[in-house]
Amino acid sequence: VNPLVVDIMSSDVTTIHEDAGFHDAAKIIMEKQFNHLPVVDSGNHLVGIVTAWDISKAVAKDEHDLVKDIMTRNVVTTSPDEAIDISAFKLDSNNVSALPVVDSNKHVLGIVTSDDISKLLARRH
Amino acid sequence: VNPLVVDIMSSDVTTIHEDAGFHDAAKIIMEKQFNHLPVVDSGNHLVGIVTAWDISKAVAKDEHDLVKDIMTRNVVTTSPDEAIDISAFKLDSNNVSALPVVDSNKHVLGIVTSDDISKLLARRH
Ligand SMILES: C[S@@+](CC[C@H](N)C(=O)[O-])C[C@H]1O[C@@H](n2cnc3c(N)ncnc32)[C@H](O)[C@@H]1O
Ligand SMILES: C[S@@+](CC[C@H](N)C(=O)[O-])C[C@H]1O[C@@H](n2cnc3c(N)ncnc32)[C@H](O)[C@@H]1O
Repeated sequence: VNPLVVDIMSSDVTTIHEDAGFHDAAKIIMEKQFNHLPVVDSGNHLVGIVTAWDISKAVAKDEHDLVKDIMTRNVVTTSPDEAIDISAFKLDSNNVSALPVVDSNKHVLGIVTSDDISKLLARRH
Repeated sequence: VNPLVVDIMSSDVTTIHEDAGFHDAAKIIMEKQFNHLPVVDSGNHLVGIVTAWDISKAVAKDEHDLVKDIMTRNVVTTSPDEAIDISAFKLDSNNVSALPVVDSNKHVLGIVTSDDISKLLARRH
């Protein structure tokens, strides 16, 4: 069993603009019940990623800034036609739990998480 | 391939006391670079779980309280001898990304995450 990213990714991914506030990111993460928000510029190109972990870090350091001040800029990504065993290797070797799915112009098409991959092994007894 | 939880869990799990502050939880989550902290009482029994998501939610709602005010009390757990396909089913059906591993006295032995299960499918090409 080796599906492609396109078979398991979420395509209704929520993104956030780099000029948004720290508080806006926390609100979206709360409402959507997940941890990872790809950050885009006004042309909808991926410029970073902000997560619940980044919010938690900003709290620990008492830094309540803009998304662009607390996001990770060097984003590990994937593409729809990547085999998920490669994506699982990327997640593990980079110690991250989600990969934005992008096209060749860095437009965000979706997101795939370690939850999506773990689910493939789930069985109800 | 159907390993048991004991084969893939982290046994050096960090826990936090229910009377700790919101800020302390954020600091530990930042330092340890993961998202989930089991919460224990003074007898080291599991009483809840607090995550980066809960910190983010507290930020969104402007509530900077104690861990016991922002944690989830009804914790989905696992045991060392559980088959990981069951654990993967529990993670998916409850929309959570980690399960504290406990013994019959609710002592925390470790933690298993969807990252640990996703890693089983990882292959370097
Ligand atoms: C080191 S991980 C630890 C927690 C957990 N593994 C997670 O991804 O949320 C948290 C950090 O990884 C970053 N991160 C998450 N996904 C990423 C990705 N695909 N590429 C680069 N950084 C990412 C976040 O911005 C955050 O600073
Ligand atoms: C709904 S999940 C969404 C984000 C992500 N799936 C995660 O687990 O971090 C976030 C909420 O689940 C709770 N949670 C995480 N692991 C849990 C577990 N094993 N049992 C019960 N609640 C848990 C957290 O306390 C938090 O309130």
